[in-house]
Amino acid sequence: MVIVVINNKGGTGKTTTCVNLSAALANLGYRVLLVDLDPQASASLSLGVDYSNLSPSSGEVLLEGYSIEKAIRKTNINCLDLLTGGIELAHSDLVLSDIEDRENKLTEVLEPIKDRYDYILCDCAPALSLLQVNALIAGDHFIIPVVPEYLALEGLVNLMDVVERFKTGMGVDIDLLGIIINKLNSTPFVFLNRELRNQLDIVNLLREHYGDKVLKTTIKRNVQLTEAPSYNQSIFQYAPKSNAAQQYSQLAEEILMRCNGF
Amino acid sequence: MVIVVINNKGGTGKTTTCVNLSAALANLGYRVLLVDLDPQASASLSLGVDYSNLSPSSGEVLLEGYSIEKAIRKTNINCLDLLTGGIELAHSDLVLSDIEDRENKLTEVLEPIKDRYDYILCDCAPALSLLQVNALIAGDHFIIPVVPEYLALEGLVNLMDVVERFKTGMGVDIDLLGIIINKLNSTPFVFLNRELRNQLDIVNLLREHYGDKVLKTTIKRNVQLTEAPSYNQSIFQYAPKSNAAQQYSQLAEEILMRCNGF
Ligand SMILES: Nc1ncnc2c1ncn2[C@@H]1O[C@H](COP(=O)(O)OP(=O)(O)OP(=O)(O)O)[C@@H](O)[C@H]1O
Ligand SMILES: Nc1ncnc2c1ncn2[C@@H]1O[C@H](COP(=O)(O)OP(=O)(O)OP(=O)(O)O)[C@@H](O)[C@H]1O
Ligand SMILES: [Mg+2]
Ligand SMILES: [Mg+2]
Repeated sequence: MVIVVINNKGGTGKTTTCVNLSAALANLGYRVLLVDLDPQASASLSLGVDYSNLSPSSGEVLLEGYSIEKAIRKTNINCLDLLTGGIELAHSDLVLSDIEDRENKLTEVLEPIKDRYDYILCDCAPALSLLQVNALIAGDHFIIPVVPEYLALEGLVNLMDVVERFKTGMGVDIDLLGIIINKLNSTPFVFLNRELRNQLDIVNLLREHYGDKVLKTTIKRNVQLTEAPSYNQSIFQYAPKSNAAQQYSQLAEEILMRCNGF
Repeated sequence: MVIVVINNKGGTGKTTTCVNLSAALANLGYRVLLVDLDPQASASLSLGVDYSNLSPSSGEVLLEGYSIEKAIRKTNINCLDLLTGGIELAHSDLVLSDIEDRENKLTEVLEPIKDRYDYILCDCAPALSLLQVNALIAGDHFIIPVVPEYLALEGLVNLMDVVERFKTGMGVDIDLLGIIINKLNSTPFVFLNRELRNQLDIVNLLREHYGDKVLKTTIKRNVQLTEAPSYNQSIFQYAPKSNAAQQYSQLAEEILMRCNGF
């Protein structure tokens, strides 16, 4: 089962979602592979790989024919493997456009190892180019993390538009598993309530527009989520009793339910 | 004078910086053009252009030979013109890679109108591909908005690396005008102080590492900055007496000083 975490709007929490959801599924005993398709390699850095040690990376596997079996590496989390991101991906569109079957490249490279994992999660860069098309074609489901702010809302309309066109134009058969509300303000302080009021207006708009495609679990803004990556840990290792850890556990449960058709 | 606002890390405030800095310069009487190079067209939406009315856009000018004079439009802000973004830019790398002189395309299309503006600000998508290379080559200066969080810090190291390589590899002669600290927490509440402490650690790291390349003016997290785009207004129209409006006025002053060599 391949789940693609995507949003062309930047900074909505794709990497944070991918890392912590992967960790939550691995903690439940599922065999998980995180595929980092971002040139910045944020997910790889968050899982402890040093910037100078990213190679062999997903870019080399996709664009230079490197063996995926050799490129996949273990992480410090049991049951979670990683295919790192890296700067080679920055020119992926240029390289992919010259090859036969350019949209199906990721599907092809994942084929030999797909059976070894229960879940494969792909972290995408904030774009909608050929590399993201590859991810959507390789995926069974996709998840869209959204921050309830006006600019992020407009980005979502644009993303849904484009994915619908892919589905009809290219016969891509990927299903939206859900929209995750991220960075919801959780504090009762008066100073922040204006922000919370705005956010809740946007969340209501999303629920009206997309119905139960909006996941019930929301992830609140939590400073521990910005700290954990600097210690190369998931939220479960860094702050196992935190609200954030609970929210990601809940998210994993809800994702599992939806993947199994409930 | 062409100023490029760039950061491959998503959600750091490129669009918010571009829109409000452009407005601040226009308010001072400078003739300003905002060039939206983002397929999401966030800057265009923030300045009141409807998603269905983006054409003719920068994508059509760059990739389809549309006349830039005809594509530029007025905004509801005096002295500020706009060249809209749009979805055509999503496959810009594929189209640009097939043409002669592919890195200099933006420089070429801006040439006929450059003299009509004192400042041209380019809002970039969160990437470092051929389109961003075009922007860096067309630019005189570039600005990097950064949110003081660990993942954004790693992204900055990567960005500076890549830009240095462009400069030596391709003879690009663009100067870093400054790094803007954005979304700095401004509240004295205990609940937030942990976040503020982390942020200030990162700001100190940045000042140690990049010296006076880090602008003195910082932009604090302010909910009015997320609201203004939904009213198609700059912060000066939406909340002229707010701290955020003052911060952007101060930022404009500092940018002007730096552009004039102080
Ligand atoms: N719920 C949250 N609470 C607090 N901080 C968060 C939360 N989710 C994400 N962050 C922080 O916000 C920043 C952006 O998140 P992240 O990098 O995961 O987004 P992204 O969508 O992957 O970004 P990009 O578009 O650059 O790939 C990071 O510094 C991250 O630590
Ligand atoms: N100082 C600030 N205070 C509060 N909110 C802010 C601030 N700066 C930006 N924002 C909000 O944060 C979100 C991200 O900002 P923005 O869209 O400008 O970033 P960006 O770097 O242009 O994103 P992208 O990478 O998608 O192009 C927006 O919803 C914006 O309104
Ligand atoms: Mg990311
Ligand atoms: Mg933007």
